[in-house]
Amino acid sequence: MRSVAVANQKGGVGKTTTAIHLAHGLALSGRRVALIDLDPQGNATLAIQSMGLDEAAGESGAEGVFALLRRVSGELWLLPSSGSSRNLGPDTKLDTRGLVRLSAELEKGGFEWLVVDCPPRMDHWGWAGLQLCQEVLIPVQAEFLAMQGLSQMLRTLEQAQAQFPGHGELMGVLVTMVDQRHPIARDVVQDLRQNLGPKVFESLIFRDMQLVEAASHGKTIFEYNLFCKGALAYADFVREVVHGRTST
Amino acid sequence: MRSVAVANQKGGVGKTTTAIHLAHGLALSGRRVALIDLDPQGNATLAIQSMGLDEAAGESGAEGVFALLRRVSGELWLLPSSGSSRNLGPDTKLDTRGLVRLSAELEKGGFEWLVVDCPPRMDHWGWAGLQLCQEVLIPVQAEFLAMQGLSQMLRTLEQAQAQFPGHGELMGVLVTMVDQRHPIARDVVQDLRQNLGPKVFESLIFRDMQLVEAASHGKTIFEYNLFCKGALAYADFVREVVHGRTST
Ligand SMILES: Nc1ncnc2c1ncn2[C@@H]1O[C@H](COP(=O)(O)OP(=O)(O)OP(=O)(O)O)[C@@H](O)[C@H]1O
Ligand SMILES: Nc1ncnc2c1ncn2[C@@H]1O[C@H](COP(=O)(O)OP(=O)(O)OP(=O)(O)O)[C@@H](O)[C@H]1O
Ligand SMILES: [Mg+2]
Ligand SMILES: [Mg+2]
Repeated sequence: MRSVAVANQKGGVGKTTTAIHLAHGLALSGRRVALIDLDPQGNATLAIQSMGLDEAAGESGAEGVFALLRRVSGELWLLPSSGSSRNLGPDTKLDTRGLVRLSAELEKGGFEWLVVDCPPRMDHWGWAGLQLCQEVLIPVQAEFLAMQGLSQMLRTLEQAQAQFPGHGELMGVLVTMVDQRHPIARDVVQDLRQNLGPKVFESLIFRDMQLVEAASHGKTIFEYNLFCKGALAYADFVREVVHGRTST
Repeated sequence: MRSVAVANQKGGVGKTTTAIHLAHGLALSGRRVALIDLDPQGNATLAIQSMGLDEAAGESGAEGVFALLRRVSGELWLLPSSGSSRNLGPDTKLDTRGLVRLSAELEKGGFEWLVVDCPPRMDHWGWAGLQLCQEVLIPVQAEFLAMQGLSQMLRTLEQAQAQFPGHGELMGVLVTMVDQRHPIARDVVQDLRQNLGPKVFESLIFRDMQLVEAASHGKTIFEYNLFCKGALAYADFVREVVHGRTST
């Protein structure tokens, strides 16, 4: 089972949007996927709330994590956010043993992929995401402050690798919200490729308001409008994750 | 002295961009302004780092908060971020008495405005921002998830008002990153005005990549390109804050 935490301490760079589309895309390609919404804000849970999410579809009599999992659509399952009623406070203890158990149970349950949506800022929940998964996917906006955030995030990964061996491995950096009309995006992508080479996904996620619209309807773009720019971009990305890059 | 915390737990909605432009705009209109970067990420500090920020310009022999303040430009002063070396951990204690003292010292020092850039997520630093200021300005992106964040933020303000009387008063909601080509922005603005009436600023901040460019050059848009769309939008906003709305 592959497990990836979608993380970046910078806010609004497309972590949630990337997490739900990577998860749904993998499910559409035939894998059993568990999407875990680790953000008390519950944005991922909200963004897919109209996709036939069925409370009753949790296995009756299910125990452990399976009592909490809900089938979203096909082979995409969701562990919803704990919600803002359990807002992160300095006293919220996240049980590391519970996380390890969670991951083991999912693997036993036949899950092939675990995708975790992390909150911005490396707090308890953010670190839980790194501990829960082996890999980390960092979405980066094609903008200045996001670049700054990336170097810091990479240092965080080194810390995670040291503290939790077998965790915090960089799956890659995905450039998001690319505004094709603007040269700054080109410069940033070029910069990233020079510094991180093949660690930068070839797929670029272009700005597309349909992604925002889809979220407001509680559906991923694959359900909302399969052939728009945003859908094609995320489809390319899922294909690249599954099959690797097409060119050298 | 008026004091305002620019806050919203949703990431990437333009808190930092709004904080630096409100602060610089007020300074350009003749007020003495202290901008406090309460986000350990230090995005506000970075975004104005090339504006003649002078380490030596801190008053020599200055004590207390004045030893930490740096003159940025004209009457705009900055209390820089504590930086990611002091990243927020569950054990970071923010001294409430220190915050009250900070605010009192600034007022004694002749400051007319205090603008605080808060991090996303209501953590220690976020709450410190609410305690430090009397008012709160909530930037809201013209998008679905941002709307969800707003209702939650308003509940947070009620909590703040109850816990810290004289604090957490809503100055207003500023709609940011408006993509004029897209109908969803119109619907969101309409929705907001229906629900919050005059609490929604009339000024709308349109999407303008020049704002991103300016940040990458370490300057506000007023220094970088005074007559572009983003500059005119933030100028309108500053004028509205100072003079109130032009229509009923
Ligand atoms: N490619 C895109 N084009 C246009 N809008 C986008 C795109 N990707 C994401 N968005 C929108 O930008 C906003 C922020 O995206 P998202 O919530 O995925 O970021 P995030 O990093 O998860 O934010 P947070 O730090 O608050 O968790 C959302 O309203 C989302 O719909
Ligand atoms: N009106 C705008 N048009 C285009 N880009 C914008 C606009 N306002 C802000 N941005 C850009 O969007 C990104 C996010 O903005 P900003 O950093 O101000 O948000 P934030 O709410 O402070 O984020 P965080 O939650 O990480 O603190 C930045 O790269 C910024 O330059
Ligand atoms: Mg998110
Ligand atoms: Mg910010």
